[in-house]
Amino acid sequence: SGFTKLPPNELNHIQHVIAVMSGKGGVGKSSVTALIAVEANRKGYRCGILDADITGPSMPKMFGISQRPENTGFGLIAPETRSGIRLMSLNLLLDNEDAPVIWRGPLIASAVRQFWTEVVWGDLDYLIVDLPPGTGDAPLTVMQSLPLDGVVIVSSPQDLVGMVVAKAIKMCQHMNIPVFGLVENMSFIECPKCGEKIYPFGRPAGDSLAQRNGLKFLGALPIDPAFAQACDRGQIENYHGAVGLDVLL
Amino acid sequence: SGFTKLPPNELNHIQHVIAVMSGKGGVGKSSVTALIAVEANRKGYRCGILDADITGPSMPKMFGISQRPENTGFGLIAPETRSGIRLMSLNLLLDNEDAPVIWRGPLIASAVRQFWTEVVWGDLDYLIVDLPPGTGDAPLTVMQSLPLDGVVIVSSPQDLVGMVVAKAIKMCQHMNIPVFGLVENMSFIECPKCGEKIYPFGRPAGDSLAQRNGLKFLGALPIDPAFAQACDRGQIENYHGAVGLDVLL
Ligand SMILES: Nc1ncnc2c1ncn2[C@@H]1O[C@H](COP(=O)(O)OP(=O)(O)O)[C@@H](O)[C@H]1O
Ligand SMILES: Nc1ncnc2c1ncn2[C@@H]1O[C@H](COP(=O)(O)OP(=O)(O)O)[C@@H](O)[C@H]1O
Ligand SMILES: [Zn+2]
Repeated sequence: SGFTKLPPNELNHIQHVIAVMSGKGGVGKSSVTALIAVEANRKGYRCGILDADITGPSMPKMFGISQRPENTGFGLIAPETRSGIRLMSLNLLLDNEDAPVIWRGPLIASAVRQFWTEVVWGDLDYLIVDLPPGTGDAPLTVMQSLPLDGVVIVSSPQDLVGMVVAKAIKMCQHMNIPVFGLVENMSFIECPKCGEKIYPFGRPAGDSLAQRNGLKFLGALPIDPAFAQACDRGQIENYHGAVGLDVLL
Repeated sequence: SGFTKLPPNELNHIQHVIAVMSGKGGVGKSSVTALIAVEANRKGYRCGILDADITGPSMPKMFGISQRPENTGFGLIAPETRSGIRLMSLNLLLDNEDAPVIWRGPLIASAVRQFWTEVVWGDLDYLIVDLPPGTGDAPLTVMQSLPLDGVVIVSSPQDLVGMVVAKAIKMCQHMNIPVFGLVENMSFIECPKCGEKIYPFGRPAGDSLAQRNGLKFLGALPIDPAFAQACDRGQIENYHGAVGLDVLL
């Protein structure tokens, strides 16, 4: 995309960098990022997650880790989750997980760059970058400065969400970043009592949104209360409900 | 909060400015913003909505309006929705609603300022500002430069969401901006077949999140498929399901 990519930390050997994006908040970018990493890790790939949502970081909570990264002469060591996934997030650098990070664009961009140049990730098959909502500083910095192989797009069924997600897709196209495909999250929920399939956010639309934008449809995930609970308890590594997100690897 | 507030456009007489914030994306900030404005408008208050989500604007779609604002010598005239609410959003200035706005912080901040100084809102009882996710440029600019009376916080039941919402609450406290209270959205959904109350995102938590942060709990909204549909069809002004959000006015 014409920008000179930043060199990684000399101790890092990272085979592939993938970003997860939606443009719209709350559709499940962090969830899909974590599920891809967990599934790839189960298959034996060495994975890392770079939490590029600098002012709204939720990765450490999903994995239940909070230890401060060790700062060595070579850089900041990315801590490992219980199953061995490397993770770096601004929340790991704060005293309290709910402390606000009140930063403007330049500081946000600089934090994202430092997560690439100053963090010791070691040898990874996949580094998965969780992008914040919007098409501003963090996604722009990642697309300009990191050697991205491609992006996974996450949407949910609402037309309103699809409109904002289309902005993210067009940003990738504009920046010449390949899009691996689109995952629709929160497609439906099954009533635990009578089994009725309920569509809180409208009929599934991921397939046609993908088609309209020339993308591969990677599948749909239902709303699963057990998933939300696993995230809240920091136990996403114990969740086994996600289907075939490893299709990317 | 110590910053000199920007003067409004000389044609504007705005009694109260309220912002709606969450820190976390997708919980329903735009929805709550729109519902407050619709309810206040029904009670006879003159209202406007400033869509400060510059790279992910969804207000025009919720109200089904797309006409380009008229640019006069005095400023940009904020168009009216069908029921007479004034609205300004970056999506009204684009040729296509799904075109990406790939801007860094300084441009985002400048757009928010111009929505206050260059837009002709006229005489309003309430201007409601819809803030994007995060604690970055847009919320910071609004809190520093607009004469905010206070903020309404929106959350959803997940602990993970509550953690990020707490960051937004602490930002308001840090900036000396009063918080009117907290609304929990997506609390539950009722099965259309058997009436079972389902809690996709966990048991209601808004009340205790409000209490822990010294805030008034303003109530909870269920997931209502009819609401998502109204938003997708641009007919939020025809939706009558929201309870008592006018408590703020
Ligand atoms: N399919 C799902 N079923 C249940 N809860 C979900 C699902 N996807 C996401 N969530 C929950 O919704 C919240 C928002 O998801 P998140 O991944 O943080 O969205 P984003 O990163 O797009 O803002 C999280 O608390 C998460 O646990
Ligand atoms: N209570 C609800 N019931 C059904 N759909 C909802 C509800 N609240 C929000 N939505 C839908 O969810 C999507 C996200 O809401 P939005 O207000 O845009 O969130 P935010 O502004 O926090 O990103 C929208 O498509 C909206 O129509
Ligand atoms: Zn049922």
